[in-house]
Amino acid sequence: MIYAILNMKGGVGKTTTAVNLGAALAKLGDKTLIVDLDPQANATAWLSTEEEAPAITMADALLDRKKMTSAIRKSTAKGVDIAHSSRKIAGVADDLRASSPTPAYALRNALKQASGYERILLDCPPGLGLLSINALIAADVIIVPIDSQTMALAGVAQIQETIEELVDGEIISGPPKTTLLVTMFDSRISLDRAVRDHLKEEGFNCFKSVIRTNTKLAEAFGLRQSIFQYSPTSTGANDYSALAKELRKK
Amino acid sequence: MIYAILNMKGGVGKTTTAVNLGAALAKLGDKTLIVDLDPQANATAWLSTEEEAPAITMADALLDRKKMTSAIRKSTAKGVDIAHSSRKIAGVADDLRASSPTPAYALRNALKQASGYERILLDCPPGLGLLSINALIAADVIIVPIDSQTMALAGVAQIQETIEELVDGEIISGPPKTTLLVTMFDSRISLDRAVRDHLKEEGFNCFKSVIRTNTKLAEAFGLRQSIFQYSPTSTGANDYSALAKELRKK
Ligand SMILES: Nc1ncnc2c1ncn2[C@@H]1O[C@H](COP(=O)(O)OP(=O)(O)OP(=O)(O)O)[C@@H](O)[C@H]1O
Ligand SMILES: Nc1ncnc2c1ncn2[C@@H]1O[C@H](COP(=O)(O)OP(=O)(O)OP(=O)(O)O)[C@@H](O)[C@H]1O
Ligand SMILES: [Mg+2]
Ligand SMILES: [Mg+2]
Repeated sequence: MIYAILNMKGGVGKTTTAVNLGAALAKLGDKTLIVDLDPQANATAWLSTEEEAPAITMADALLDRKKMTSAIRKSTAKGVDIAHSSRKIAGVADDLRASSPTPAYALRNALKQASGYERILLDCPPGLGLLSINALIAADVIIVPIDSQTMALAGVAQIQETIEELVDGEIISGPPKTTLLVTMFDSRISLDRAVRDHLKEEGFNCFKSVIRTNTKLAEAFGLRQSIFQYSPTSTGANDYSALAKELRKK
Repeated sequence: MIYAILNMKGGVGKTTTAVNLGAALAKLGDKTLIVDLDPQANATAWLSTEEEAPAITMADALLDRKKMTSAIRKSTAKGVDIAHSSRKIAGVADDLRASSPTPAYALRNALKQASGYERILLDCPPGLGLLSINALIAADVIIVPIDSQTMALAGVAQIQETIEELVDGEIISGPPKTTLLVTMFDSRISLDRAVRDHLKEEGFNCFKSVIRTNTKLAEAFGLRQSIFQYSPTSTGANDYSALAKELRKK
């Protein structure tokens, strides 16, 4: 199963979700791969071991799919591997458009090389550029983190419009299943509760699990540890465990 | 004076700074223009009046600089005008590369049409794509918001490398002045204090003013009001007023 973690809006918890959901799935026994598609390479920095960084990264694997396995390394989270990104990936969109007849399928083709994983999580950059479109096409399920601020919700409409364009253009046969994940939720803040209620009324497909605001999650990010290594009994750890269990039932 | 508000990292407070610093500068009597360069068009949504949205947006003005003034509208914040963005701006990078001999100067040329403003603030999308490069080239000063999480700091190094490449390539004659702005600061969190102290030790150029975490800023964003309209005595309002005063002294 391939999950794209995507929202145009920046800073809504895409990388935090990719890393901690990945770690939670591995804890439940699923062999998990996280693919970093962001030129910021936050997931790569977060999960890299002391070992030397691979010379080959996702930038190379997208241009030549035979290189996908060389971009993969073990990570600091048990049972989780990471496909490394680098700043170079920012230039891949132009290279693909110039050199490939089907630039939108580069990731789907590269991922065929990554066998043996039960779960693959794609950490997308903010925005809806070619790399994010590649992720929309490669994925079985789209997870859209939204913090309770309304602007993150505006990103959802743009994703849905983009998916419709891909289906109309026959680039994908049908829309992948899109599920919203409320992150940085604080039940004391009225806007947070209003956005969550609004999602239910509008009939958006949402995970039942909600990720509450928890500074332990930000601290774990800063210390480059999964929430399970840093603070296994925190609300952050409980919330991502619950999310992993809900995901496996679907 | 033209200020680019820029950081690859998403969700660090770029739009919140563009809107509230713009409103604070206008309160001090400076005629201010905010230029929205983000396909999410958050600043546009935040500041639009009931009036009909312009048919011409920044996407058109970048492709034909004579259209710049038609993209500008009054905003809901007194003394602040807004140059509207739209989703279409996501496609402008490809169009410029295909049609213009100097795609990196499109914004600098368009802004020549926007006369009569003492302060122009450029709200950039996350990432370092062509639109952000255009902003780096057009600006006199770069304001880099960083939340206290370490990853936002990694974005700074990539901006500095990009500026060096622009100077080496003789695209700009000298580096614009880059100043860091600490946002979402919470003096109770040790990581926040550590990052602020680290910036001082490393000799980064930082504003003395710090923007503290303040839910009123997020609520004002959700209600599409400047912090001065929503909660004029909040720490958010005080912090952006102090920043505006510090900026005018430089
Ligand atoms: N539930 C949470 N509680 C508290 N802080 C959180 C939570 N989730 C994420 N954060 C913090 O919010 C910030 C943004 O998170 P993150 O970087 O994962 O978002 P992103 O969507 O991947 O950002 P980008 O758009 O730059 O890729 C980080 O500093 C992170 O530590
Ligand atoms: N000082 C602050 N205190 C509390 N919340 C804040 C503060 N500054 C920004 N926010 C909130 O953090 C979120 C991110 O802010 P904002 O959208 O301005 O960042 P951005 O860098 O423009 O994001 P993007 O990368 O998507 O353009 C918003 O929900 C905003 O309301
Ligand atoms: Mg991220
Ligand atoms: Mg923004």
